[in-house]
Amino acid sequence: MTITYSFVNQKGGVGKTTTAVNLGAYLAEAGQKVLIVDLDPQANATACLGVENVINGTYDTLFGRISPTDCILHNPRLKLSLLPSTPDLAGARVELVELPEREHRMRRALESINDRYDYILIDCPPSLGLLTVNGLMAALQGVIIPIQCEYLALEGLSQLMYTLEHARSRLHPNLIIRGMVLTMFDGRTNLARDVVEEVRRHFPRKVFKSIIPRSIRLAEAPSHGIPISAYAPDSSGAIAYRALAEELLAEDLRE
Amino acid sequence: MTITYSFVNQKGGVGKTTTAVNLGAYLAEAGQKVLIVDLDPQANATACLGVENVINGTYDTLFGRISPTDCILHNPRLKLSLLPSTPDLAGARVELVELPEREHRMRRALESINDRYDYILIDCPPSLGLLTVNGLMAALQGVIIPIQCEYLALEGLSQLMYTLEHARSRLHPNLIIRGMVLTMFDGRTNLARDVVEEVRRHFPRKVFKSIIPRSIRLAEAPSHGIPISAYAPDSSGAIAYRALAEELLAEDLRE
Ligand SMILES: Nc1ncnc2c1ncn2[C@@H]1O[C@H](COP(=O)(O)OP(=O)(O)OP(=O)(O)O)[C@@H](O)[C@H]1O
Ligand SMILES: Nc1ncnc2c1ncn2[C@@H]1O[C@H](COP(=O)(O)OP(=O)(O)OP(=O)(O)O)[C@@H](O)[C@H]1O
Ligand SMILES: [Mg+2]
Ligand SMILES: [Mg+2]
Repeated sequence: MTITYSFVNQKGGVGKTTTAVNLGAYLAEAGQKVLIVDLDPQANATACLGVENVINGTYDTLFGRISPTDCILHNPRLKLSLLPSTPDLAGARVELVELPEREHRMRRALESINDRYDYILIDCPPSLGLLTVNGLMAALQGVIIPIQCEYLALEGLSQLMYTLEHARSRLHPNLIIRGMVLTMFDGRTNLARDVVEEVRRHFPRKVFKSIIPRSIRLAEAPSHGIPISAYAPDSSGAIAYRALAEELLAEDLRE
Repeated sequence: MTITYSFVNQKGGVGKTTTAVNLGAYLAEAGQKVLIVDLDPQANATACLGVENVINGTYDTLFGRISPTDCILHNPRLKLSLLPSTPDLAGARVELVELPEREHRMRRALESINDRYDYILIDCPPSLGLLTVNGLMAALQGVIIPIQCEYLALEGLSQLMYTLEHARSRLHPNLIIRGMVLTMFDGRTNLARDVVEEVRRHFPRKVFKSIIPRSIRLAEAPSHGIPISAYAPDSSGAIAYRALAEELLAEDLRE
């Protein structure tokens, strides 16, 4: 059975893309068949995997013009597959409004490729518009929320919870929070420790044990078009994402 | 005459809010009358100025329900004024779609308070939807683009340029780029130096000389609800934002 998670947080720059791509890379290293879906018009997940000049991608599958199978790229070296994004996805937000089942287009599109992958990881943009709602509806096993260990990122959590509650009551009764990942943790500052404590207190059973440290290697890897597992496997960021993948696999009973 | 700038970049977490608030604080210290407009449903600029439990804000002014004068809060100690945000702004994106002049609502709302301020600084959300478009149309003297000194932030620039070009040709012929501010610069990494070089090469006359370093004090200040000028005036971040304010004032002939 395919497990589908979406990476959501309307706060910008908190590590949604970095977590989807690098967690995906370590799940693949552990032998899982992984598809990364780039649902962000910025196409950052696509860039992180070194893919350029994409013709057909997520945009085309949302409108049913092309089946995902015909857009998915596979990288045999990384053992990762990608449904890439294109800039025209920015227009989807408006174009989707008039369509029937506008919130469920992503979920429908992925139904046709179900059971081909062990994990489908969907990277969402920093907003709560129709693209992110599509990501929420497609997240059959739940959402993973990256939380940057900084004050402003904490502020936005209550709004995100409100939105998830709203989506659950109106559109997707089974929508759950799979877990929260604390990112860009800088142990030298009180601020980061305060945020960790605060999040753990508010959401005692939801926070993954693995905390992702701030590590420049993680910010460098995208410029080489490869995940941290291939770029700097011994770096603190790599070790943390590997531990996160192991934690997830153990809980999903996929060891 | 009032000068209105909007802070835009669809890439998340690049320092839009931090730049609008702290640049505003130093413009106010230099004797300018400054209004900060929070056009982001996340209400981060509002939080950075320690404002909570807002009743009326930007949302109400977009729909003409209340005049900005009745929503603006003034902080005599900081000599700063704020048109605060509220979470219902998140709904504006959809509600605005059917309204006439939907892209110009922010500009119209601010017309009624023109000439009361020397500077109006508008903080936009991390997207290119209707709220940001409203921010672009209201930016009569141009947009200020914060650019984080990291690879993924560089990737998004071409898309932003495309969107600005599109807005200029269709909606706002005078839309200009007032300048680009390089943020979160970490001199210890080659990555940051490479990004600075790249941006300076592509946009030779647009990049402000003042570069904002990565400084933990800037990330701490929001949790105290005050700008860096009041929280840690001797920190590297404060010195950089003060220099940026001086650079802007000199170019705007407002010394
Ligand atoms: N743990 C980390 N340590 C250092 N840098 C990081 C870390 N995680 C992410 N980064 C860098 O921080 C920036 C923001 O991360 P990322 O783009 O993954 O966030 P995001 O939430 O996907 O952003 P957006 O809201 O724009 O989609 C990127 O430049 C990335 O390379
Ligand atoms: N120069 C800096 N040094 C260290 N931290 C910074 C700096 N500038 C901003 N920050 C911190 O980085 C985070 C992102 O900054 P900020 O929220 O201003 O970006 P933004 O572009 O407004 O984000 P969003 O896209 O969500 O609106 C915040 O936690 C902020 O406190
Ligand atoms: Mg992203
Ligand atoms: Mg912001």
